[in-house]
Amino acid sequence: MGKTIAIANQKGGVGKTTTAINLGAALAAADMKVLVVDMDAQANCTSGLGTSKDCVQKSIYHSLVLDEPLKGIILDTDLENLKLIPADKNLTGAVVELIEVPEREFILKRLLCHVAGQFDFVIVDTPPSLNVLTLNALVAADSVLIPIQCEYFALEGVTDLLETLNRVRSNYNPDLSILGVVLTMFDERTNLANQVRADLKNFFSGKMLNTVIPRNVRLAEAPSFGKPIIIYDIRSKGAESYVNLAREILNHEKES
Amino acid sequence: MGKTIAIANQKGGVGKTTTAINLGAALAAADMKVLVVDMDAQANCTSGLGTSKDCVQKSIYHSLVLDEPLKGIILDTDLENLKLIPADKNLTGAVVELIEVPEREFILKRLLCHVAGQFDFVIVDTPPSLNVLTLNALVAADSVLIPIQCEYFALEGVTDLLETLNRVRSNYNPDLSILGVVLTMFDERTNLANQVRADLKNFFSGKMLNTVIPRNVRLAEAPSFGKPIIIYDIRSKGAESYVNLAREILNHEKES
Ligand SMILES: Nc1ncnc2c1ncn2[C@@H]1O[C@H](COP(=O)(O)OP(=O)(O)OP(=O)(O)O)[C@@H](O)[C@H]1O
Ligand SMILES: Nc1ncnc2c1ncn2[C@@H]1O[C@H](COP(=O)(O)OP(=O)(O)OP(=O)(O)O)[C@@H](O)[C@H]1O
Ligand SMILES: [Mg+2]
Ligand SMILES: [Mg+2]
Repeated sequence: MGKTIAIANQKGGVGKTTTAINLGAALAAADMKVLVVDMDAQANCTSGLGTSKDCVQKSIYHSLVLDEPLKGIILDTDLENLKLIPADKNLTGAVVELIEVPEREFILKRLLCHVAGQFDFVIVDTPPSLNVLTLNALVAADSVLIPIQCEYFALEGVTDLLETLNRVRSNYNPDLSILGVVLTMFDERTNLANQVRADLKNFFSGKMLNTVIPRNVRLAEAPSFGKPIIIYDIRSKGAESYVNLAREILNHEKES
Repeated sequence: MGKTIAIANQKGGVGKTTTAINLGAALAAADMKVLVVDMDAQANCTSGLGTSKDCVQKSIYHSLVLDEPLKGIILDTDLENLKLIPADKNLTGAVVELIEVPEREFILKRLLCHVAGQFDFVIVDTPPSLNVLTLNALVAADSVLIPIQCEYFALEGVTDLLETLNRVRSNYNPDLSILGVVLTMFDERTNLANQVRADLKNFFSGKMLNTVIPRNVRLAEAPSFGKPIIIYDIRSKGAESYVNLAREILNHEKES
């Protein structure tokens, strides 16, 4: 039975989508069967994995709001072991459309039950917000991976995120654990990054993952070709760091 | 009568808050009376202007949802000509709490009528989402300033944003204009940035502002001291570029 990992942090632009795409691809390259679910109306994960917005006929919106089974919307990607459930901009309206639905927080969890058995990992990308879509991802997840950029505003939002995780644990998903915190776009030359890193180590102690993702322009270039970094430029520092992250998470799963 | 400018782009982490704080401060230093309104539950604008989360007793939430008059929640900042209406994390719930309120899109516009006369500029920072809070800012605004990072995912979201602006114009605010697009965190050494810049010039033609904000770590350091860049480090490239942006906007307003 696969592990479901939500990638969440309500701070914008910290590398959630880049992590979902490239961790997913690296795990798939390590012969894991991986499903990536895009829960963000921006649909960056969808386009970053090579599916253009015009090609998406049915997205996660159709399953969440219109009860379409997930089976019918799973798409292939460049990697054989990597599948995608796309998003589209209809998701912008989903937050309001789901207001009256009883147990709306559990919709994704129930949908994933039908397909999760086919995968070793399900990775869920979330929008920069603590709305019902992110809530669905946290309720469906076994654990949450928190990408954090080493800057002040990103540090500020951490306590809100942890409060939300506690609320999710006590109301909806008691087994939700923190897989870890991964530092992204890390520039070791700046005092700010090293200072924030030290603050985070104090705050999270054992939960900081060893793998740090450096700032690497190849990671920002890859999505314009619709390719994960290991296909776009396997020799880059970005590819190396996400392969290390996948290895660290695989070892972590073996131990637990 | 003052000009209200919304700073909006649903893509996360593109420099909305950094632009709201530092454009606001640069205009205030140019002897304009400026009010900055923080409409994001992350409250980054609030802390970036020196107000700690624990000190905020009443925020924009209390006016939007509980009908408190704005006059009672306006705070001072380090700059005499710069005032702040703070945010707090109650805003996370506002999206749902305002669902049943008739004409909920017009609440901020009506609130600002009572105070806008005292200011030359009202600058509204928005969250990374096209929700009812961002909608309130776009309905209240005379014009919208769009910060864009020169990367692929930021480029992708532009059409959704323009569609939203068209919808706002036809349903709520016919006079909403685009003040301009400002490139942020621009790194001229990368091909990606120059390529995306060229794409944006084609797409926006006359709406691209001349001022470009470079990537400058001093801009990322300043918020940890609760100071705008012109106070934290007036000699930095970041301060220089936001002073140029303020001058360009002041010239733009004189001409129109
Ligand atoms: N390690 C990195 N090095 C360089 N650029 C990066 C890196 N990680 C992400 N980026 C770029 O930074 C921007 C923000 O990353 P991304 O979109 O993945 O963040 P996000 O948290 O998903 O954003 P949002 O909050 O809008 O969903 C993107 O343009 C991406 O290409
Ligand atoms: N020109 C710049 N140079 C370097 N760092 C910058 C620059 N502009 C912003 N930053 C930093 O980049 C990060 C993102 O900027 P900011 O928080 O202003 O974006 P935002 O669009 O308001 O994000 P959100 O979508 O979460 O509201 C912050 O840590 C900020 O300090
Ligand atoms: Mg994203
Ligand atoms: Mg912001």
